[in-house]
Amino acid sequence: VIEFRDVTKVYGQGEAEVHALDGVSLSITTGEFVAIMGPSGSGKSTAMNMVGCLDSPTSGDYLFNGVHVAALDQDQRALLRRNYLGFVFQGFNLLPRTSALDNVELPLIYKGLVGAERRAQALDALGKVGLKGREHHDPSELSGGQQQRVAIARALVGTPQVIVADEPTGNLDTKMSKEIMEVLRDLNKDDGITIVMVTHEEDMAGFADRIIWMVDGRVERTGTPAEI
Amino acid sequence: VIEFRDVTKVYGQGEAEVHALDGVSLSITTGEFVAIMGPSGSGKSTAMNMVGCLDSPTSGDYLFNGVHVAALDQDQRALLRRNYLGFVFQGFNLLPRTSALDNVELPLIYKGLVGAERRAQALDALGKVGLKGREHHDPSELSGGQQQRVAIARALVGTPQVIVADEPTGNLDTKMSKEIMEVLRDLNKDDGITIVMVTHEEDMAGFADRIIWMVDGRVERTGTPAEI
Ligand SMILES: Nc1ncnc2c1ncn2[C@@H]1O[C@H](COP(=O)(O)OP(=O)(O)OP(=O)(O)O)[C@@H](O)[C@H]1O
Ligand SMILES: Nc1ncnc2c1ncn2[C@@H]1O[C@H](COP(=O)(O)OP(=O)(O)OP(=O)(O)O)[C@@H](O)[C@H]1O
Ligand SMILES: [Mg+2]
Ligand SMILES: [Mg+2]
Repeated sequence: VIEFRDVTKVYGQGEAEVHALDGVSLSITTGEFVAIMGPSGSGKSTAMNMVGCLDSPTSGDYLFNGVHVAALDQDQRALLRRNYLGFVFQGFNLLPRTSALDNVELPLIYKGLVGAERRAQALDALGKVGLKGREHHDPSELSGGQQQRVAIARALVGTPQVIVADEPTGNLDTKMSKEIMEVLRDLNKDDGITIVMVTHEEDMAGFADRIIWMVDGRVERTGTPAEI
Repeated sequence: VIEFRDVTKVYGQGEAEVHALDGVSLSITTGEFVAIMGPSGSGKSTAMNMVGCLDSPTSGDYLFNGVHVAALDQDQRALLRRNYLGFVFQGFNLLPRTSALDNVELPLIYKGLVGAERRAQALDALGKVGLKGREHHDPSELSGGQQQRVAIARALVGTPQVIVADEPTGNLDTKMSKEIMEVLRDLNKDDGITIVMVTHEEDMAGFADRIIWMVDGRVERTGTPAEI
């Protein structure tokens, strides 16, 4: 479902050139649960933005469901994201001055669900991440870990085909992190949702079927958690 | 140096009342390295904002160097922060559209250092967190973990009396996290800087002399890493 063919992403020019991705080739099959690990600055978020159709390669190809995403225009890409992807950003990217409930309902508005149905599904998603009773608070009234969980609920509420999660447990205690991993694993095993997750915590990567290890904008190795 | 006497912090009213801190009493002595742990939403950041003189109790007293902080006006508190405190925020709070170097120099401008000296100290701090060569990038051109490290460099650049760090390694891989912990430990052992650090990772808490465990706005227990 996800395929990178020698993808590069270069920022800046000349001496200041930064190769955020330096020739990445990988493929993720439907229904896989993959963890992406590697040092800070190794290109993980850049790769995630590519997967989520939020960014395009400088060279090489990225295919989603066999489609060359770079060939789509902005509107087509937006449609693809709404219909197939749920994204948990490393910085959460919640709408400020907007309640947790409204933030989580957003993907369902695009799907054309009516108010009562949206509300029910959003509350269900918030319940899965342990935020029952916090739905009317806006981000400034929530702790760091609570904001992170609103972002997670928003990513899974539309049961998308693929969930892309960039460090989803960075602000959560161990117990809550494991509960979130269980939620993701259930979505993967029961609903067949493909999950691509960046994490730096080995315990969390252990929930994945396979780990991709990145260094300096390249895939250094890949294998099962046991192997890595 | 830091003392809480039955501190409470209450948000909202009536039914919607949230007791972020629900009677916290603790004291931290000069030169101690303390880790604060506990579930998401247990009041850790709220306590950190209190320590950093950015917030005041609803009831109870918070004393910094024996001073009742709530009795100071805004200007006096700002002066206290500049002269004695370095703060790493859970959300980084870097100045956007401002280079990493300028972000890190900011506390030194308040100290009245001249340009060349500021630059040298800022570059030294950035070097300690492994960001040599990234100093001219602004936050939008840096990875999540790099932004976090700029925030850390800014907190330690003025060698303050107390460093307050709210989840300083949440976006860092294990190797880099340990390097940062070594930097903090050196500042603590060599320069006598008091460190109060929120973390949810047991490996990182292991660098501290003592752990304070919070639940539901209260201190549940405290002890050495070995005990906890
Ligand atoms: N302005 C506010 N209005 C209402 N409730 C608030 C407000 N700010 C914080 N809270 C609540 O206070 C409680 C403590 O928040 P705090 O940010 O201190 O938690 P934390 O321990 O740092 O959590 P985390 O580990 O998730 O960062 C949370 O339940 C939070 O929702
Ligand atoms: N707009 C930009 N201009 C220049 N360099 C950039 C830009 N955006 C990202 N980079 C660089 O690209 C590299 C990869 O960034 P990326 O965010 O993908 O790293 P990461 O693996 O997610 O790191 P972390 O674990 O710290 O989140 C970094 O060195 C970063 O500084
Ligand atoms: Mg990243
Ligand atoms: Mg917090």
